[in-house]
Amino acid sequence: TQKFVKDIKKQAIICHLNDSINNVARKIIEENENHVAIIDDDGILKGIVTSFDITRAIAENKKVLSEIITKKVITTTDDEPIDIAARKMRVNNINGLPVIDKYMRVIGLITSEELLLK
Amino acid sequence: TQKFVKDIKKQAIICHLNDSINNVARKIIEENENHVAIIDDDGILKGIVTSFDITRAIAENKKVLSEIITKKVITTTDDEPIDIAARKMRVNNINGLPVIDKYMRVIGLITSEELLLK
Ligand SMILES: C[S@@+](CC[C@H](N)C(=O)[O-])C[C@H]1O[C@@H](n2cnc3c(N)ncnc32)[C@H](O)[C@@H]1O
Ligand SMILES: C[S@@+](CC[C@H](N)C(=O)[O-])C[C@H]1O[C@@H](n2cnc3c(N)ncnc32)[C@H](O)[C@@H]1O
Repeated sequence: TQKFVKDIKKQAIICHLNDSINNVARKIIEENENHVAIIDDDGILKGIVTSFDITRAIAENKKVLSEIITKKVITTTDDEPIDIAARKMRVNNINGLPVIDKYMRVIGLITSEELLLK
Repeated sequence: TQKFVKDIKKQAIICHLNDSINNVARKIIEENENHVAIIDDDGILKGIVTSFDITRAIAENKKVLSEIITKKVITTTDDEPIDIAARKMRVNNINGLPVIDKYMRVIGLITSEELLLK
């Protein structure tokens, strides 16, 4: 049975802090995935960008990626039970959690779609 | 217990076919909601726009709302059991369903967040 994050996670989409908003937008469309993890030169998680943030760039005329990323990222780990991950999403009104290892590197992504009906 | 769409639906965010992409983007940010139902002059559902589609406008340099709306909308009704609504989202890889009445007017919205842990 699938009870932990590692059982249902999928590959994370990752961009760099210095990427352009347009590049991140293209990545979201190419990968058909709303959530993009943002890393630094050491591969450490530094933020998250979703299509909601890209939409804010349009609504508020922002030009630089760092102006629209969310820096306090709510994350999960391979060994987290999936009902805990689901609760994290629900209480924070979000749909995705980057999966990180103990070094805060990104090793996957879990979204509400994987959690539905589980 | 909450078993039907009408028990957990929330208010729909609605824009018109002739609205601008920028206006729809602003509405998404103001309402903190990714899904916007698009209606015509008669109040009939004509499409859906999400922040994913706004992101596509950036990625593909689209300028007009009609170029980015999804016209074939997957919908639900007040009386649909919520596990059926959840399945519709999962098989279609989507996170929201407009709730419509028998005249195809929009009377609410249900998203994957309401479905988590139910
Ligand atoms: C609060 S949600 C509200 C709209 C809708 N529920 C959604 O999921 O997009 C939108 C914001 O959540 C942020 N966000 C998404 N996933 C996140 C995560 N795992 N940790 C922190 N913030 C996150 C995004 O960067 C975006 O600014
Ligand atoms: C297939 S999803 C893929 C990305 C991600 N799963 C999401 O929910 O945004 C993105 C597309 O689904 C469309 N969409 C969202 N809700 C829909 C619905 N209820 N009926 C039809 N299309 C919908 C959006 O217009 C958007 O073009």
